[in-house]
Amino acid sequence: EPKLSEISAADFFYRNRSLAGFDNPVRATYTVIRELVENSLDAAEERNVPPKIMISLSFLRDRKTGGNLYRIIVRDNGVGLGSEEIPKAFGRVFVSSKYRLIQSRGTFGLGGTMALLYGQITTHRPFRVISARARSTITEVMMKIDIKKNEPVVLEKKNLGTANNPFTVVESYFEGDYGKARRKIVDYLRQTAIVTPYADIIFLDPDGVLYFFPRSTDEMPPRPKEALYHPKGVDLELLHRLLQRSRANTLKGFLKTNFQRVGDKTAAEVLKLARLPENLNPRKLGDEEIRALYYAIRSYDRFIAPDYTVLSPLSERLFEEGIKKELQPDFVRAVQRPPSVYGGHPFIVETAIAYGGRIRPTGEIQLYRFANRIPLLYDAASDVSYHVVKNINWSLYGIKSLEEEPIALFFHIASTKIPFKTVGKEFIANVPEVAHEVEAGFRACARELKLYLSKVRRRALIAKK
Amino acid sequence: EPKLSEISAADFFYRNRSLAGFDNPVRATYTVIRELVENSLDAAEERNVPPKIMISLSFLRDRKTGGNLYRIIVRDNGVGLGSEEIPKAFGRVFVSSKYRLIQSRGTFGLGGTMALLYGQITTHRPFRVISARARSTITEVMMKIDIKKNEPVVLEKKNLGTANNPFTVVESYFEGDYGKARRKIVDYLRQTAIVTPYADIIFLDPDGVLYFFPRSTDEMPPRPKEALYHPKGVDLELLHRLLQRSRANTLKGFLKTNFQRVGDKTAAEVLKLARLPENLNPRKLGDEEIRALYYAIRSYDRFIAPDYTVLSPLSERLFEEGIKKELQPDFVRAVQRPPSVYGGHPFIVETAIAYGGRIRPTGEIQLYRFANRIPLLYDAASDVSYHVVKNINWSLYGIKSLEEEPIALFFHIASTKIPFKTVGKEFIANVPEVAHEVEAGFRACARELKLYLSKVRRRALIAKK
Ligand SMILES: Nc1ncnc2c1ncn2[C@@H]1O[C@H](COP(=O)(O)OP(=O)(O)OP(=O)(O)O)[C@@H](O)[C@H]1O
Ligand SMILES: Nc1ncnc2c1ncn2[C@@H]1O[C@H](COP(=O)(O)OP(=O)(O)OP(=O)(O)O)[C@@H](O)[C@H]1O
Ligand SMILES: [Mg+2]
Ligand SMILES: [Mg+2]
Repeated sequence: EPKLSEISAADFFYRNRSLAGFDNPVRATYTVIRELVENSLDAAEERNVPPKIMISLSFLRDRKTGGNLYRIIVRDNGVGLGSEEIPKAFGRVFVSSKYRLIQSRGTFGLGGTMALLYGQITTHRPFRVISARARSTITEVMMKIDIKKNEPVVLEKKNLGTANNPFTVVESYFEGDYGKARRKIVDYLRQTAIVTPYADIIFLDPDGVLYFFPRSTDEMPPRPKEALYHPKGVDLELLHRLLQRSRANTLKGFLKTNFQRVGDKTAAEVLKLARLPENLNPRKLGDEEIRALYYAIRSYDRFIAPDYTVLSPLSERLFEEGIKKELQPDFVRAVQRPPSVYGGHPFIVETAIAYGGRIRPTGEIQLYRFANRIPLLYDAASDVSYHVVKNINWSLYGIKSLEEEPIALFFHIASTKIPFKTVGKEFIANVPEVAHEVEAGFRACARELKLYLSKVRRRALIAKK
Repeated sequence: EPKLSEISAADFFYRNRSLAGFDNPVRATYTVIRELVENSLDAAEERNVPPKIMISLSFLRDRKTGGNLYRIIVRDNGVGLGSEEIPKAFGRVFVSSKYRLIQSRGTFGLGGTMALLYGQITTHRPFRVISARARSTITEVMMKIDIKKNEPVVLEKKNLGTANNPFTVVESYFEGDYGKARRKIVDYLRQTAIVTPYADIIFLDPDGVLYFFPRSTDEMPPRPKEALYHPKGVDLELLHRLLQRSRANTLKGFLKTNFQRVGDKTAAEVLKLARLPENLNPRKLGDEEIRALYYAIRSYDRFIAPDYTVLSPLSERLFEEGIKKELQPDFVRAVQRPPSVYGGHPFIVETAIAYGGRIRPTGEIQLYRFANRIPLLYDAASDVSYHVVKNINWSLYGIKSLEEEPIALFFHIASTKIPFKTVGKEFIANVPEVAHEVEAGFRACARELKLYLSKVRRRALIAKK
């Protein structure tokens, strides 16, 4: 009896869809929207135009079912997809244009596909994608996913003419529960607007309510750039792959062309540490030599910090502006940490603290988290930033209790790879390098808060007398 | 420029290994051990013998590296694997013998493979598996994983003779941090011993400390059985697949043979609700007819509860015994809920509350969680059971504050599919059917606690006078 069997990636995530954020119809409603919106934001930023995103969620009363049948349509002005790309992009798990080393919201190659898969398994209806690249054919595809095989099934493909401007429309039916999900969905869009002030987002909800988040600026942030790996934290598998596909003829050249900020001197020092000749052919290294190189890279402690311009952080000014606009606090201070590295990936942490004004204590820690401009609204207590916040002694900074005072904390991380702990991107893993930056960032903000609070409290004392 | 690219499942989990519990070297040390131990427990239970598991973790000082190099060896008396099975089982992600509908610890088909993959990427060394099925050839395989292709790479395969009794040995090298992980690892083994009192577990740690968890009983729990899906919560994809591969000649026969506890009368009523003739060929149903059948199954409310004997819960007696042995409380009460269903999967929730004795308040909620006899030691605050516990008004039961009183809460769920929220099996998703059973279970225990506390407090009052 052949006891071992195998399943496809789509089948795996279908059977285990709580992993991807489809735990129940309420959560699924949120996840469907956020996955499609994040795809649209990425697509518009890819062509460096202010994103224009329209989301329409309608409730279709379906008497036959006990469940709530919805139709979602998301339209964007992003780069668009060609007729061959549409089935691949949406019909298969682990297909992505974001597997390169560049900062983007998408990272796994399955979010959009899973949203459409969820619609398919709850309604059995095909989904529709209409898209065009700039000055290109408009293609309309009606399709399904063969979940067992992890393959697209195209039911119908139409050519609808030519488009001047690129765009994408995704339409799908699914079983959800908007009533219970509404709060989180609106929070998600509002927080997205805070960190993406250059985007126009329109959401027409099932109750006919129109949520309009107009952009407050035309200024796009500088585009992130495709990066090289930073040598710090690189593992052996990655080193192996880079060596295998390197076009450099020498080991020294390999180091300089495959890692960011490794110049002639650094490469020479690393190779000296590894006791490897500089002119070895990278593709002909033996296992022992690769290990020697790896350990040398591991123990070399004079690599320069990553290239700042690769990433696109919020900036302290934008973070503070967004927080002020949203919460109108008496005090706000954002701090951007210098670039750091984990596992070869550069990252920048930004933290902010706001106090007073319209902030009210809620009996819980008010922590707003963002990763590559995505708001993270679930499982805060498992997030690395939450653990850091819990371990800071806030009384040193004049805060008796985070839960009982009018204080809100903010955290953003930009990276070529956010170390998410869940496929549903709910929270960030406890990576020590990240925790270190979050702590340093919050302490820097807290020191400013302390000065502010002591000034305010001194004035209040004087006023009393 | 072909902008879409594709990666293998192994490559996906390599790039995103925080998803699978390899966030950092400390967490990775824990995950490597728990994944191999869970495989061994499953394998021994498969042949219905008391598991005998030996774990040896040794620290190999490696001067070349800054990292801590460990060797792990796990040996068990489980069913074993044949020479063709070893490379498949460990060399490929999404390969499993546990994709059937039967309760087991393993469920994803990647835990063991990921543990060995992690060793490979941190040390570049091959790993070794020695195994034999009963009265079969002993095979030793030295192998690696081709991560890009998600395929095994066998370096060496040896025939070491014949074994009377089956066994498996897994040996691998990896970079970890035992010092920081030790506490959690020992907790994991100790809690495993509580819910698996019929297993012998020996752990020899890097400091030379031997942890011995001898079995306290020879009595194996009844084996879970391979189940049929329960109709409640079945989705359209599953219905489609069952219809396609059904050997029944009529729709009525299909319902009776493909779902548990659906007899003649129930099948007839469901088909009447769907307005479908009983004798339709299941394989020839059109989309509209499938949807009609689905909605009828959805709205039919008189399905019998799932078959109890399919699952293997702890039992109230064993749960209480384990808790008494471990915590020596003054009061303990476990409650087993009747079987329930989510998404077609039967499940049984068991809850327990212990009070007093050697339990001390810790300033935090003391919640012990288990799923298919696996202890869950991380991210409690995100777990469905934690949310339920937080939402109960404990003052109704005589408890002022869970954090400040000597009270401990326990939760176990047995199912053909545990709705884990993470690939690292850290916590359970917020599935409403599960939350409902957890709440009912804890309230039942709490009512008994209330009687106990009022009795004890009354006595204390009388004693004072
Ligand atoms: N609205 C869109 N406009 C243009 N391209 C899109 C759009 N939505 C999806 N795509 C393309 O389809 C690919 C797959 O999308 P999907 O959401 O499944 O994965 P991803 O965005 O790459 O990663 P993640 O799983 O993290 O979301 C994307 O990488 C992108 O190339
Ligand atoms: N110690 C063992 N003895 C016998 N078979 C084993 C052992 N370890 C692994 N296997 C086999 O290898 C398969 C793959 O193991 P792996 O841990 O990767 O996945 P799994 O246990 O099926 O699921 P999960 O990812 O949830 O652990 C198992 O299903 C089992 O058939
Ligand atoms: Mg996406
Ligand atoms: Mg396993």
